[in-house]
Amino acid sequence: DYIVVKALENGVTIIGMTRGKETRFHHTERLDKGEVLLAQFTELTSAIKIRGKAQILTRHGSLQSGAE
Amino acid sequence: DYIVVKALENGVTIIGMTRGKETRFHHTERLDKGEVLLAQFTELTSAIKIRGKAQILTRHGSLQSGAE
Amino acid sequence: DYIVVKALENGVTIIGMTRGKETRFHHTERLDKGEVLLAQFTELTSAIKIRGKAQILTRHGSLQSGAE
Amino acid sequence: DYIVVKALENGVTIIGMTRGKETRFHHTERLDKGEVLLAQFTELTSAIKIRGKAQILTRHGSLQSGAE
Amino acid sequence: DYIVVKALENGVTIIGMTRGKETRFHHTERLDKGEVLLAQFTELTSAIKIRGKAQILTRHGSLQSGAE
Amino acid sequence: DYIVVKALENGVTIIGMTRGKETRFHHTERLDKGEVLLAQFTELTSAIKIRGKAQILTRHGSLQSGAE
Amino acid sequence: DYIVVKALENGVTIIGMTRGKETRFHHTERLDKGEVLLAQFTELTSAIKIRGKAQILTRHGSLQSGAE
Amino acid sequence: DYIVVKALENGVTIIGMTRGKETRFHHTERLDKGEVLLAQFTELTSAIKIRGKAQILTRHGSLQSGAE
Amino acid sequence: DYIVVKALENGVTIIGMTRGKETRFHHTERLDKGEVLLAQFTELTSAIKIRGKAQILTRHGSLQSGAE
Amino acid sequence: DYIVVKALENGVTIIGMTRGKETRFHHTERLDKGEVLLAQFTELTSAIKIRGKAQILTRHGSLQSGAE
Amino acid sequence: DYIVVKALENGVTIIGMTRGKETRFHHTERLDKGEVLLAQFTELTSAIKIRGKAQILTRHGSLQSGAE
Ligand SMILES: N[C@@H](Cc1c[nH]c2ccccc12)C(=O)O
Ligand SMILES: N[C@@H](Cc1c[nH]c2ccccc12)C(=O)O
Ligand SMILES: N[C@@H](Cc1c[nH]c2ccccc12)C(=O)O
Ligand SMILES: N[C@@H](Cc1c[nH]c2ccccc12)C(=O)O
Ligand SMILES: N[C@@H](Cc1c[nH]c2ccccc12)C(=O)O
Ligand SMILES: N[C@@H](Cc1c[nH]c2ccccc12)C(=O)O
Ligand SMILES: N[C@@H](Cc1c[nH]c2ccccc12)C(=O)O
Ligand SMILES: N[C@@H](Cc1c[nH]c2ccccc12)C(=O)O
Ligand SMILES: N[C@@H](Cc1c[nH]c2ccccc12)C(=O)O
Ligand SMILES: N[C@@H](Cc1c[nH]c2ccccc12)C(=O)O
Ligand SMILES: N[C@@H](Cc1c[nH]c2ccccc12)C(=O)O
Repeated sequence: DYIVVKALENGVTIIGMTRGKETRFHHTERLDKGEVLLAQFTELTSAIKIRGKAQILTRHGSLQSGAE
Repeated sequence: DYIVVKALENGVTIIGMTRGKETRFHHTERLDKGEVLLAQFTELTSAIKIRGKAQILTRHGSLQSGAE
Repeated sequence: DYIVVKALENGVTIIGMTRGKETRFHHTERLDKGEVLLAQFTELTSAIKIRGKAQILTRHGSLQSGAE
Repeated sequence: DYIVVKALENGVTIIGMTRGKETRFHHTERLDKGEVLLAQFTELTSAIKIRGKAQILTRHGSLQSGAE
Repeated sequence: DYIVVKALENGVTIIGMTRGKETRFHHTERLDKGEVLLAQFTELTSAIKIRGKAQILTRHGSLQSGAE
Repeated sequence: DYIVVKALENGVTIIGMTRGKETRFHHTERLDKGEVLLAQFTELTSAIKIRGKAQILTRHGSLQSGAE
Repeated sequence: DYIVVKALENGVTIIGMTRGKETRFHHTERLDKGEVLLAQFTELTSAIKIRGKAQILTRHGSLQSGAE
Repeated sequence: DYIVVKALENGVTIIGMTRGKETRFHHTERLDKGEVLLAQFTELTSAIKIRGKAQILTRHGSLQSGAE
Repeated sequence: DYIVVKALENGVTIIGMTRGKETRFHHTERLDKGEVLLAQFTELTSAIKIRGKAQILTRHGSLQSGAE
Repeated sequence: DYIVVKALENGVTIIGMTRGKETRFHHTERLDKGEVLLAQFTELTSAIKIRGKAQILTRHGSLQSGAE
Repeated sequence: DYIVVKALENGVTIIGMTRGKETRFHHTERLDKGEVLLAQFTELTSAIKIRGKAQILTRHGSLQSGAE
């Protein structure tokens, strides 16, 4: 399973969070406006956090992140 | 399987609850307004609790948490 | 498989019932109005009981618990 | 696979029946009006009997139990 | 796989028939009007017979048993 | 996989035919009008023959057996 | 996987053909008008031939055999 | 997976072609008008050739073979 | 998985290309107008090339090969 | 999984790119106008590049390559 | 699972990012306008980044990358 994130502004961050007992940030990917990241859930990544204005496509539908 | 949570206000919390005999909180993730968390059910996490106003996308449909 | 429960009033309880020969309550989670719990069926939990007024999303459709 | 039962009156009973050569009642769960039980078919339970007025959601559709 | 049977009259019987070389009745469950039985095909049960007036939900659609 | 047969007249027969090199009748189940049989394909049964007037529900659609 | 054949005239034949290097007829089942045969593809049967006027339901749709 | 072939004229041929390094004809089945053959892809058969006028039902849709 | 090819002119060729490090033609099947070939992807064949005017049915839709 | 490519002009190239640590071109297949290539993802091929004007059918929809 | 990327301008880059503890760029593929890349998630690649104006087809829908 993967998600699709398109940055609608500069400085959008997609943060991978670790699987297992400890939940911490293992990688932060920055996107500039218009850039797209497609990212899977993996052995290492069981949660993903998104900051900034972005369009997000998921198995359960699409939504837009960002304050407004 | 994963869920998608978009905070509609500051201070939304997504709480991971442990799998197995004991059900306790193992991690609390805070989101500010507009931030999005995508979180799987895992070997460690068999229940998830959400507090505060948020949009939630799941396999069985979407809903909004929060008092009103 | 998991279910989604949103409390529509304070004091909604979601009760996990044990799998196997003995069926007893192993955990009770209380929700205040607006709080949401997403809970899987697990090795430990093969039945779930819900008391109080709540919106419930399941694989077979949605319904509302509570007296009226 | 699980079913969803919402009691529409007090005293609804959901009865688990044993898997294997002998078919007997191993557990009876009583619901008061408005309470909901979600119950799986399990290693122990291969048939479920419902008495009293209830709304039932299943993989093959919904129906209402009870005399009328 | 399971079927859903709702008795529309008293004395509806749901009969489990054995899997394997010999086909015989291993269990008969009687339902009174309004009662519902959900029953799986199992290691023991590879055919099910229904007598009396009942509503039956199956993977291939719904039908009503009974003389008329 | 199973099929659903509802007798529309008395004396409907559902015949299980053996799997393997030899194809013979291993069991004949008679239904009276209104009775329903749900029968799986099994290790023993790889073909099923139906005589008399009956409504038949299958994975590939429904049909009615019988002369007219 | 199985197919459903309803004879629309007497003397319809459903022929099982062997799996493997040699393709020969291993069984011929005759149906009289109105009779129905449900037959699986099996370890022994990898092709099925139908002669005479019959209604045939398959995974890929329905059709009618017979000269006209 | 299987295909369904109904001959629309006499002398339709369905040819099984061998799986593996060598691709040759291992069996030719002739159908007279109205006859139907249902044939699987197998350990032996990884391609099938059809000559003459026939209606063909497949997983990807239906078509008619033959010159016109 | 298989594809379906119906020649719309004489001399249509369907070419099997080898799986693995080397990609070469291992078999060419010629079809005359109206002839149909159903061919799987196999241990040997991981790509298929089609020349000439033909109707092609695939999992992802249908199309017609050929110059115009 | 496979893709379908129909050349809409001469000289369309479909390039297989290697799976694993090194990503290089292992095979280039040229198509003339009207020719069709169906190509799987394989142990060797985890990415495919297409140059020139072609119609492409994929699991996620169809599109046309080429400058305009 | 794979994605489909069609460059809508010259110099579109598709970047494979490594699976596992370290997330780094292991391969960058440049596309000129009109060129198409189909790329899988693999043992090596668990995230993909796209820069420049491109049409992207994914399991969860289509979108366009690029500043506007
Ligand atoms: N380390 C946690 C991360 C996580 C996944 N889903 C969650 C839901 C809530 C809180 C944390 C999580 C785990 O693997 O389970
Ligand atoms: N520890 C519990 C957590 C849980 C999952 N689903 C539940 C439903 C109700 C109460 C608790 C739970 C378990 O793994 O089973
Ligand atoms: N301990 C029981 C719990 C249960 C599941 N489904 C049920 C239905 C009815 C009554 C009890 C149950 C079991 O694992 O099977
Ligand atoms: N003990 C029986 C219970 C049962 C399941 N399905 C049934 C249908 C009819 C009668 C009994 C049953 C069994 O496991 O098979
Ligand atoms: N003992 C039989 C029961 C059965 C299943 N399906 C049938 C169809 C027809 C007659 C009998 C049966 C078997 O396991 O196969
Ligand atoms: N003994 C046969 C029964 C059978 C199944 N499908 C058939 C189709 C035609 C004739 C016979 C059969 C077998 O197992 O294969
Ligand atoms: N013996 C052949 C029977 C067969 C299956 N599909 C076919 C298609 C064409 C000709 C013969 C066949 C086999 O198992 O493969
Ligand atoms: N012997 C070939 C037969 C074949 C299957 N699909 C094909 C496509 C084209 C040419 C030949 C084939 C194989 O098993 O692979
Ligand atoms: N030998 C190649 C054939 C191939 C499959 N898909 C391709 C795509 C492009 C080029 C070649 C191919 C392989 O097995 O992978
Ligand atoms: N060698 C790479 C090829 C590849 C697949 N998907 C990609 C996406 C981007 C860049 C390269 C690739 C791999 O197997 O993973
Ligand atoms: N190395 C990471 C790459 C990755 C996948 N999904 C991500 C989401 C966010 C950040 C990084 C990632 C992993 O395999 O898990």
